[in-house]
Amino acid sequence: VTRTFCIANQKGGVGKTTTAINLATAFALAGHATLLVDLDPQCNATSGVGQRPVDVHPLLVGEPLRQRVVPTEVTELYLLPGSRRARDADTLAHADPLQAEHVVEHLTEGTQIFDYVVIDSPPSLGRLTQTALRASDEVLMPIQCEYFAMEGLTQMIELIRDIMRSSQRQLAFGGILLTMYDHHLELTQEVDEQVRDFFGEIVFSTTIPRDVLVSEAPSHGKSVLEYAPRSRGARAYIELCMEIFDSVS
Amino acid sequence: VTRTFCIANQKGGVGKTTTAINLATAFALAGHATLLVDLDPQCNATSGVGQRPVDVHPLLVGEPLRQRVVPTEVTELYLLPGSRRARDADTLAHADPLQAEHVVEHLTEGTQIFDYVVIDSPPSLGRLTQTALRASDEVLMPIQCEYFAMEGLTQMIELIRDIMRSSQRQLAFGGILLTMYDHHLELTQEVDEQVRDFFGEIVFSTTIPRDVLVSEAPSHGKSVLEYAPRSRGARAYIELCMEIFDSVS
Ligand SMILES: Nc1ncnc2c1ncn2[C@@H]1O[C@H](COP(=O)(O)OP(=O)(O)OP(=O)(O)O)[C@@H](O)[C@H]1O
Ligand SMILES: Nc1ncnc2c1ncn2[C@@H]1O[C@H](COP(=O)(O)OP(=O)(O)OP(=O)(O)O)[C@@H](O)[C@H]1O
Ligand SMILES: [Mg+2]
Ligand SMILES: [Mg+2]
Repeated sequence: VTRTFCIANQKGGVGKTTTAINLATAFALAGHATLLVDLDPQCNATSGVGQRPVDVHPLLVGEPLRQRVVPTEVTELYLLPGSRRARDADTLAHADPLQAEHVVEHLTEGTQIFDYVVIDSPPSLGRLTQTALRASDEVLMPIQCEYFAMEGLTQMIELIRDIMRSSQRQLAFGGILLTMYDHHLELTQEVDEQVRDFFGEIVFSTTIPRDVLVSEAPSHGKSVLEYAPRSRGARAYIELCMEIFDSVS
Repeated sequence: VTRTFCIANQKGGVGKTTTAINLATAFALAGHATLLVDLDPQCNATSGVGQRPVDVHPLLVGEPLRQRVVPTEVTELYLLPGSRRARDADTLAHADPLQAEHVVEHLTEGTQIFDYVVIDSPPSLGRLTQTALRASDEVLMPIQCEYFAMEGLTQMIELIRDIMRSSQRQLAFGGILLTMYDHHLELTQEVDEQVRDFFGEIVFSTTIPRDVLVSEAPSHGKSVLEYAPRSRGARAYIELCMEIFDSVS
């Protein structure tokens, strides 16, 4: 059975794309056929694995998705590339319920052949992110240990609850992931405590440390697992992958 | 004459809200009547100056804007608070050209009494950001010195050029600001060089250093200028304010 994760958080710059790329790569390196889906008009997930954005978004083309999926440098890791065209971003962002339903069907049909699917979404709670959530089994929320990161959480949780109630698929909380974790900073400790008090079990015990090698990797078109496999960032993403394997959805 | 800045960048987490709060505070501390406008549904600018989001966004209420503006702890600094209501975010994000024009008029009418207006926008190139750009004289783009930050720039510049051609007001480039600058990191040096080679004059000579006091300030509902006035972050924002005073738009 395919397990589909949506990496989502309205707050910008919290590590959604970085988590999508490195988690998908960890699944693939463990031997599972994995698809990384780029739903962000910035196409950072596409370039972060060394590929190029396409002219028209594969979800807006009439053909079966399988024909639009491209291989990457990592065996077992495949990519559904994004598109930078403003018109595509607009179409996906303003889809009405019927169009959105078509996109969800198109996405779920094309992904059955994979063991894992990881969807990178834009920093928003708009219709494109809602479509991504409706096509997923689990939502994984990266959170930076910063003050502003706590603020938008309740809105995000409310939206996820709405989708859980109305979506055909059973959307579950895949977990909250603390990223860019710096245990020397008091602010990091404070946010860690508040998030674990508030959310308890659903917070991953794995945290991702702030590690400059993580932010250098995309400029080489690689995940940090390939660029610097012994780095603290790479080891943390492998640990996260193990934690996800242990948890049955 | 009122000078209106829109702080914009599609990339998330690059320091838009932090720059909006601290620049607006610097203008106010220099004795200029300043309005900070929160157009982001996360309402980070509102809470960052110690205020509360409102139930209905002031731009969607029929009354004159002046009645919705609230004072802050800083003399001369006023706030147009944001709203977290999903319906408001949706209405503003999906406004058709006529509705968007009403919002622009509503905003520009209400801001004439201020010397400076600073608009914080969400991480997107969608219609809400376009409305914010149409209501502004200058666009200021914060950029983090990271690889992904360079990627979306051309899309952003293209959108700004489109707005310059079609907007009633004369939108100009207010400048590109390098934020979370860490001169020990090679990646920071590389991005700095690339951005200055590509954009030349419009890059501010002031850069904002990464400074934990900057990220702590909002949890006290204050700008870093009030929370830690002698910090490197506070001094950099004052320097930026001076650089803007020197440049005539
Ligand atoms: N663990 C880490 N250590 C250091 N830098 C990191 C780490 N994780 C992410 N980064 C860097 O932080 C920046 C933000 O991360 P990323 O782009 O993945 O966030 P995002 O949530 O996808 O942003 P957006 O909201 O724009 O989509 C990037 O430049 C990335 O390289
Ligand atoms: N110079 C700095 N030094 C250290 N931390 C900073 C600095 N500037 C911003 N930050 C922190 O980085 C995070 C991102 O900044 P901010 O929220 O201002 O970005 P943004 O572009 O407004 O994000 P969004 O795209 O979600 O609106 C915040 O937690 C903020 O406190
Ligand atoms: Mg991203
Ligand atoms: Mg912001």
